[in-house]
Amino acid sequence: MKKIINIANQKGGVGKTTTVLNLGVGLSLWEKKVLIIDFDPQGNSTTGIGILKKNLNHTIYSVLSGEINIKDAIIKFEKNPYLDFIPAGEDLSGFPMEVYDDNNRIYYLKNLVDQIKNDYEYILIDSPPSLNLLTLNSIVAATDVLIPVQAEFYALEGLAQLMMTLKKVERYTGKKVNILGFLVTMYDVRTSISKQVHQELTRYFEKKVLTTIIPRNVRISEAPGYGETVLTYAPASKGAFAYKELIAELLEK
Amino acid sequence: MKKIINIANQKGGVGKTTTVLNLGVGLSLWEKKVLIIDFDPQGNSTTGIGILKKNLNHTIYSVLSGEINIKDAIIKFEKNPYLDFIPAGEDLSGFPMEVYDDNNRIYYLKNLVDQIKNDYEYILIDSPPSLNLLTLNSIVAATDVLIPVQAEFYALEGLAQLMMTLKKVERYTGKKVNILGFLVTMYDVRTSISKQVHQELTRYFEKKVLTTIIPRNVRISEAPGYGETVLTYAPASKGAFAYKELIAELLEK
Ligand SMILES: Nc1ncnc2c1ncn2[C@@H]1O[C@H](COP(=O)(O)OP(=O)(O)OP(=O)(O)O)[C@@H](O)[C@H]1O
Ligand SMILES: Nc1ncnc2c1ncn2[C@@H]1O[C@H](COP(=O)(O)OP(=O)(O)OP(=O)(O)O)[C@@H](O)[C@H]1O
Ligand SMILES: [Mg+2]
Ligand SMILES: [Mg+2]
Repeated sequence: MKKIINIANQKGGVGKTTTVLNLGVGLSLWEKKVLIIDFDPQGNSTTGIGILKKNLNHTIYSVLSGEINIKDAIIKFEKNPYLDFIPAGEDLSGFPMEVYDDNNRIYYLKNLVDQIKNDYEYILIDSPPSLNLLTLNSIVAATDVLIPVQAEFYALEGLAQLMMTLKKVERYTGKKVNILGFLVTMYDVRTSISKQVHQELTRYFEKKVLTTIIPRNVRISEAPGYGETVLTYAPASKGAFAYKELIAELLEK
Repeated sequence: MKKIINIANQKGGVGKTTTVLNLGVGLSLWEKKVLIIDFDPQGNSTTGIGILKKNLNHTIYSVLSGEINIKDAIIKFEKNPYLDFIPAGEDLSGFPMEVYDDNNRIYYLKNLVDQIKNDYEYILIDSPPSLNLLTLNSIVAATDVLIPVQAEFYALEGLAQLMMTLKKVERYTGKKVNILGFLVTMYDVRTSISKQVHQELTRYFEKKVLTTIIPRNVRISEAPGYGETVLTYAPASKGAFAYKELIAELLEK
């Protein structure tokens, strides 16, 4: 097991799901054994990878509620033996209220992931646009956190709060949370705001800002409509090059 | 009092804050008396309208916690007598847990808004990318819900859940929730996905889909960086025309 990476940011629409899918599928194309876990009740990564929710018997919630073992929730892909996936559905949104007064409430996902982590080199966890119990579970279950930051005006606003949340988790669990890096997404070379956000981010977080920048690229947003990632949907696009560059950068860390 | 409009969608980054600000400021330029309430702990509409959070003594949370009266939280603008604003800060994120076992927990915002609603023609409420207690409070406090839908692949996925939540609120409160309309945002004429999302949305919701479509327009995303809306930042842009068209369409309803 190399890394369990939680892709997190409470700001909505910054490219969390897009990064989970492109990074996860990409690493599997590099023949790394990968598991992707959708831990967002919206279930966008479940749909984005091409799974029809109405055909699902089980989701990650069935595992959390003790109905099935985590191994029984794993979906495999005929065309890609290196990639496994655990889907999420709307049922997951009820989980936080069900465990709000349980002292172990932030360890549920970690306790499940620990059972299977040695079967994989990389596990990626998608989380919702919130700092709620689902995101806390994702952070605690992970070895690393990757933070997508949209190259737009509101991007930097919530980062201080996210950093505080990571510190709180460290104090509560006694374990350090490693920030794998900040990934600038939807960068538009035509706008000065993109450059400003990148510069500002680098001023605050210096080396923690990944060298790879993901450009705004329409091929990236078209790909999930075909149940694919941009890597296979439009392999010669700027979007595909950027995510390949990201994979190479993360493999070195 | 004409309408209390909650702009809601649990999908992140679809243009909720952008619509609240452009609609709110726009209506005030049409000389309607408007109040905007930021009910998202991210506080993006507070920053987007040009308020520096570090200078704030009070937020909507100070009112919810009983520290001050709602009238004391209202910020006025010298240059625009038709617009008032109530800011939000990170402190708001603690509110849901503080009232989780209170039978009145979904009426807190409504009880506050009812105290001042006759001072305004329009009240707009920004909510977070979640179907949590903050969004439920926003829906209950409102007379109408406006739902921005990004013209992208994941856009339609969460709408069924949002509709179910509105039905639940109706059953719980015994009051009908009026859907003012679905607003297609970030429409990109170059991509087929935009057209598909618009067609699909119209197939499901027919007349409830607003005629006005907001195009993807870089001026819209630049404006908040100057504490302005696109209406004053780039009044001749496609983005400004679209939001003016929206205002005219809503004034007729
Ligand atoms: N680099 C990019 N270029 C163009 N479009 C992109 C890019 N990255 C993501 N998108 C599109 O932007 C939208 C938001 O991305 P995505 O859903 O991955 O964000 P998210 O952070 O997971 O959102 P949420 O907060 O709702 O979970 C999607 O429609 C996606 O296809
Ligand atoms: N029509 C548009 N064209 C271009 N950019 C837009 C448009 N509408 C919004 N944006 C930009 O897209 C980003 C997301 O918009 P916004 O923050 O308003 O969404 P939101 O739904 O409020 O997000 P959240 O779910 O985090 O609250 C912002 O950077 C905003 O400036
Ligand atoms: Mg997502
Ligand atoms: Mg917002």
